[in-house]
Amino acid sequence: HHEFVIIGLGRFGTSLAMALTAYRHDVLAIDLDKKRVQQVSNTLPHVVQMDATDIDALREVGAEFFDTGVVCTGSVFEANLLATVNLRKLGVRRVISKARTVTQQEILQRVGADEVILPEHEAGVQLARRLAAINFIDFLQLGRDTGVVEIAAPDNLVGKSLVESQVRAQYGLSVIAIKRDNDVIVSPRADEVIKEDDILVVLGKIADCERIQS
Amino acid sequence: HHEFVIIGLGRFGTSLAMALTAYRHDVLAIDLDKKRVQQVSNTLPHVVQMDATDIDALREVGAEFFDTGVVCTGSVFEANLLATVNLRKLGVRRVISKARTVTQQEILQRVGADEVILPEHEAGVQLARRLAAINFIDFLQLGRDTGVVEIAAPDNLVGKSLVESQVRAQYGLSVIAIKRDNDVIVSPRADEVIKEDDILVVLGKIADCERIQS
Ligand SMILES: Nc1ncnc2c1ncn2[C@@H]1O[C@H](COP(=O)(O)OP(=O)(O)OP(=O)(O)O)[C@@H](O)[C@H]1O
Ligand SMILES: Nc1ncnc2c1ncn2[C@@H]1O[C@H](COP(=O)(O)OP(=O)(O)OP(=O)(O)O)[C@@H](O)[C@H]1O
Repeated sequence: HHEFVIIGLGRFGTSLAMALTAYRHDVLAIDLDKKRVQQVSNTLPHVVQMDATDIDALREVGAEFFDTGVVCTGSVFEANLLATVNLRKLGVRRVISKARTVTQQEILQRVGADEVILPEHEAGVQLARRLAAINFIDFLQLGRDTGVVEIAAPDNLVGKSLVESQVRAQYGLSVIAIKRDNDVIVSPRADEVIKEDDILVVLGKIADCERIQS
Repeated sequence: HHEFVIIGLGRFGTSLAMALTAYRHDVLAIDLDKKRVQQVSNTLPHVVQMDATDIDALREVGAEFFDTGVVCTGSVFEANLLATVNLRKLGVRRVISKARTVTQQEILQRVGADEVILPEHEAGVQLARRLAAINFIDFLQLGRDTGVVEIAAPDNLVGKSLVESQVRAQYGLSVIAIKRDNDVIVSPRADEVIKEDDILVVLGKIADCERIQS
């Protein structure tokens, strides 16, 4: 079972801890600030108030038994650095640390962080991926021109079966799944009728995905 | 053609502008700071030094003719707010703004931002998605248990054709594409032989994707 220990509940650490919890993973969340711990105690199942620069305190909460530790204490770099070194010393298998600058990133990598996240940079790249695929609800880039793309079912296809819609014949796209209400129809049959509000998950050239929407 | 005007070249704005440029989109990058403009002039094709809170200056660089404007001036909220309002006034079709807090997010939405990005929050959620799919190179969540997942070709399948590998028969997964070197083989045939270093793009239950890797 994957277990995560998240140190530092700023905006990055908190959204990370909450998303992992929503994905039904075990998460231990740690923060120095009592008030912060109280604020999140309703939304996170396991939160502890403690100082992650104190290796004994970390050992006491069993940090060494976690598979992955993520250090998200941000603005005081020294705390970030110490917490990272501590997790490494305790033998946590994978240590991921947040940094604010490339210089901090290099230092954290030197002291043993397996991966260093620059949130502003990550969010910029992520937004670019989403914007570059305009009108795509979500997408997975497979190659420079190919991807798996989620698109809202075009109006002119509603009420038609997949084979009638000619998605493959006319656009060269495979509808590999349909999201409807809270269900996912994987590998739908050719006679599946497209309904309003369906989300079509298509595989093919990105240009063809854009074409089918216009 | 999609065209983007990016205002504010901090870490978020710069990575956004660079990624969009790498995806071969037209990007006009704007920053108030001469030194910053000089720093990025080697990596971004179109950079202009100007003040985005000055609507006439924005009009002068043709900002109103852009499809999407992204306001990434961060630490001085008023600049963010003014630039957002200016883009709206100029008639830019879609305005996306960066915020640091939920309060700022609400204000920006009130003055007309179509979308407000909280980079720390986004990066936290993005990391969670990646960590939750341990060993998945990338993945697109389709439903609570289903997804499109990129996995490294398991050693025991290398040298076998898709049908021999029994990926579908034994694991219930569809291999919808194979990434090999810099190519993407979309909808591979049943007799396609799996090679070392292939990345299999599979569709199915996430639990089955994990099972095939162990
Ligand atoms: N030594 C420490 N041990 C545990 N938690 C700590 C320690 N030092 C700082 N923190 C906590 O880390 C959290 C995040 O720190 P801070 O707010 O400085 O970073 P930030 O970069 O602004 O965060 P974000 O950008 O993710 O919102 C704070 O809630 C703080 O209490
Ligand atoms: N009125 C303005 N017009 C154009 N650019 C501006 C204006 N005000 C600030 N900027 C630019 O926006 C950029 C980002 O601003 P700043 O560094 O304050 O934000 P930040 O939140 O720290 O950025 P990031 O977190 O993305 O690194 C700076 O390079 C700054 O020169």
